[in-house]
Amino acid sequence: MSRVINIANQKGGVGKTTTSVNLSSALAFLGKRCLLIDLDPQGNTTAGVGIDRAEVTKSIYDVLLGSSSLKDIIHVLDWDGVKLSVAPANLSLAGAEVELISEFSREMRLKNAIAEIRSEFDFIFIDCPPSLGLLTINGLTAADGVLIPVQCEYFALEGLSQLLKTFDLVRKHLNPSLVIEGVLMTMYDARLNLSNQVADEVKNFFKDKVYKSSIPRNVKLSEAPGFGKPIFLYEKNSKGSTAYMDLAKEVMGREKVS
Amino acid sequence: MSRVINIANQKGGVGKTTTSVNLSSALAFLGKRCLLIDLDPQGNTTAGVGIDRAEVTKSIYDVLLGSSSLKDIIHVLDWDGVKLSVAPANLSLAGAEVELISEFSREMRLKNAIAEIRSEFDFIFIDCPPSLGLLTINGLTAADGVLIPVQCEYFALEGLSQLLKTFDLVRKHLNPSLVIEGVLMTMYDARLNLSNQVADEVKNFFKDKVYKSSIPRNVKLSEAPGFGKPIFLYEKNSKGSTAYMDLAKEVMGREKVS
Ligand SMILES: Nc1ncnc2c1ncn2[C@@H]1O[C@H](COP(=O)(O)OP(=O)(O)OP(=O)(O)O)[C@@H](O)[C@H]1O
Ligand SMILES: Nc1ncnc2c1ncn2[C@@H]1O[C@H](COP(=O)(O)OP(=O)(O)OP(=O)(O)O)[C@@H](O)[C@H]1O
Ligand SMILES: [Mg+2]
Ligand SMILES: [Mg+2]
Repeated sequence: MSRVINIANQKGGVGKTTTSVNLSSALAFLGKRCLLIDLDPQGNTTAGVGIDRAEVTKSIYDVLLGSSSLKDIIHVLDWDGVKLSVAPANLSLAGAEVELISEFSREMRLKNAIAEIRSEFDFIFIDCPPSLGLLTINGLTAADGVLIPVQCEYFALEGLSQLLKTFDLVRKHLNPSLVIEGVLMTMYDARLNLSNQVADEVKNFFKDKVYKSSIPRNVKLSEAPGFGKPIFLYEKNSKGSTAYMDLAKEVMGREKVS
Repeated sequence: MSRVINIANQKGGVGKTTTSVNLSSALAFLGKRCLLIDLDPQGNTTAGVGIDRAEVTKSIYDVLLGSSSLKDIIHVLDWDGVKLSVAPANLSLAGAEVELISEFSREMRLKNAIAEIRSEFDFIFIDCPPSLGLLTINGLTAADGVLIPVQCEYFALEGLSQLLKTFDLVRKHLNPSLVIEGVLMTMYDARLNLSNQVADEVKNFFKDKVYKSSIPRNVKLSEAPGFGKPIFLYEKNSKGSTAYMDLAKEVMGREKVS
């Protein structure tokens, strides 16, 4: 039975894309069948795995507006036998939020598209843009759980109440079985007071929802996207690589429990 | 004659709010009459100067939807005689993009509101959300120039072409006199190859539009918002404080020229 996990936080630059790319690839390395969906018009996930957005003719935009199925648009990446399926985004997605507003079942488009193919995957990840608009709502409606990356900085704390309000609304009106899959501390630097203060506050609030693995600030993680590679292919022995591999094992462990 | 500067970049977490708060306060310290407008539903600029969003009864939302003028909503902050006017945001702004879609002259709402009060200020800054939706379009339409913060990381480069496309569209249809005010390198770390590579590429492309002052990565800048203070009040002798004061002097210098 596959698990659909939406990676969302409207605060910008907290590590949504970095987590989408590296967590899905880590699970692929661990033998899981994974699909990664790029729901952000910026297309950072698409670029982060080495797909040239300009060459993407059919994208997630065509799936949301109804002219394609997910199957039609999936790119299967093969890294020495380790496979990751990716549903890419290109610039056309920027128009989707306005265009979807007047469409029927506008919030359910992604959920319905995923239903057709979900049995082929163990995990399906959705990378969201930094907003709580219709694209993120589609992601939350389609998901079993939402994974919330929280940067260890002050502004990241501020935004959580807004995100939880939207989460509650989606549970109430669109997806009653949606749960918080987990909360991930990102860009954590144990030497900084600020990092520790934010981590403490998040743990007090979210309790055992917070993953034991946190992602340290590690320059290799920010270099890898420039080469279109997940961290495991770019710098296998880096702190970032170990942290995302630990996280993948923790996500797999929670899967059995739920 | 006042100058209206919009601070925009749809890439998340690049330093839009940090620049809005610290550049406007630096100019206030240098004796300029400044207004800071928070156009982001996250309300990070509002929190970053110490205003409690929950206590904001009238906000920029009411100005955009037409029930208030800017004068009605401005909070005047007074730091030992140094004054900064702030037009705050609260959570109601999250609904503005959808509500504005069917309103008359939806892109011009902010521009018209600013017209009534611009003579009272030397500089008016607008902090935008991480998207290219109607709020950012309102900001670009209202502005004389757009200041683009660029984080020294790979994904930040990727997004610039999309931003420039939107800039061109706004110039063509809504605001023909809009120029690029300047490009600011943020979170610059001279020791990292990545930082230098990105800075070089940005300088090659934007040439003399790039400010000579760049903002180094400095933890004091990320601690200050937790106390609701600009960097000058939180840690006056920090690298972040010096960098934003230098930038303010450079922005003032360009003002005379244009
Ligand atoms: N643990 C980390 N250590 C160092 N750099 C990181 C780390 N995680 C992410 N980064 C870098 O920080 C920046 C922001 O991360 P990322 O783009 O993944 O965030 P995001 O939440 O997806 O942003 P957006 O809101 O724009 O979608 C990127 O340049 C990325 O390479
Ligand atoms: N030069 C700097 N050095 C260290 N930290 C910084 C610096 N500039 C910004 N930050 C921190 O990085 C994070 C992102 O910055 P900020 O929130 O200003 O970006 P933004 O572009 O406004 O984000 P959003 O896209 O969510 O609006 C914040 O936690 C901020 O405190
Ligand atoms: Mg992203
Ligand atoms: Mg901001």
